[in-house]
Amino acid sequence: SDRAVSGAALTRDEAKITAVGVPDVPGTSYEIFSRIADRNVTVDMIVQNIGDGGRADISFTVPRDELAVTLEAIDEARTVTGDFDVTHDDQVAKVSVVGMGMATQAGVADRMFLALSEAEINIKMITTSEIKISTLVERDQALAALRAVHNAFALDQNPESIPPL
Amino acid sequence: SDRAVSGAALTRDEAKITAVGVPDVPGTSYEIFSRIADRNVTVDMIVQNIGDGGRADISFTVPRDELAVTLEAIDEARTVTGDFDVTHDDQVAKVSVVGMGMATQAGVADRMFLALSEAEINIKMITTSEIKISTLVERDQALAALRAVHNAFALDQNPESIPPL
Ligand SMILES: C[C@@H](O)[C@H](N)C(=O)O
Ligand SMILES: C[C@@H](O)[C@H](N)C(=O)O
Repeated sequence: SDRAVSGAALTRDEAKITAVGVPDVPGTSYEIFSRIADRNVTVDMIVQNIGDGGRADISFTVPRDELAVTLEAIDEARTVTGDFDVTHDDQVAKVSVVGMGMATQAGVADRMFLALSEAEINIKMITTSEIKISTLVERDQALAALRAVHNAFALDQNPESIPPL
Repeated sequence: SDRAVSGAALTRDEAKITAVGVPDVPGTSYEIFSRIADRNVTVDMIVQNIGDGGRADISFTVPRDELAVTLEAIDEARTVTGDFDVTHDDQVAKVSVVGMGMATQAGVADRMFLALSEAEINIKMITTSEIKISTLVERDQALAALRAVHNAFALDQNPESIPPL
């Protein structure tokens, strides 16, 4: 039922950073994120997938205007963890759906993915919790993505549609 | 302050599946997750990091006893999307922290990562939302991980520590 999803949100001004091939050993994440926290940068999505050959990629998003200071923090971390590559992209935006009923309902994620697929929007990154699914898309597709998701869950017809978290 | 984190949780009986090198084009995620939803399997963490060379890896967790039926769903998806590799691991567990104040506080993620690092626990996967940070660890390290995180945020001393979402 549509009640599983109560709202959709767009976060437009994010930049994505990827630490490519970091040592997949205890402590590496701490070395990176503690230096970012020291500079008072609030990190939004953090995504790490399963590593390969002792290395893993960690991507995360920060406010677009904090990209430069975040890259400094990562440069510092590399002197401690051992070298790895860093890529970044500030032409991205986050589109999410929220709802309390998600965790128990199979089929919410695929309806969101169907909506994006039909709008020919490529999903660059995915992260989820029990009440929220977030995707990173190209910034110039963000509004089309939000509209597609809104329609898929009939959010405009739902009077209780609350601005999500 | 500790108030940013109100609880920690352990989900023990999960299996992790990774679709390795899927075509990074609109529709691929839908083809995979719609077939899993058709079999009424509830997916927990979904993690996709930025792709490379037109391919991306998507990992997700399902209840351990639904691993076989999920692998069938993926085999079916492959006939539509084009071939990709599939790996799985049922010796994993999810350890998370929850809290309403996270989104605005730099430093929650790194405190969790420090706690896991000091307990010499390797983080296999990370996914986040504004109110929750989830990590996948080896199942045999799950209790040590939960204890480390509990201590880091002084959760046992916090009378309002509520069972999280
Ligand atoms: C890659 C990174 O997450 C590493 N596994 C760690 O535990 O910090
Ligand atoms: C990899 C997968 O997420 C693809 N980019 C999609 O949009 O479905």
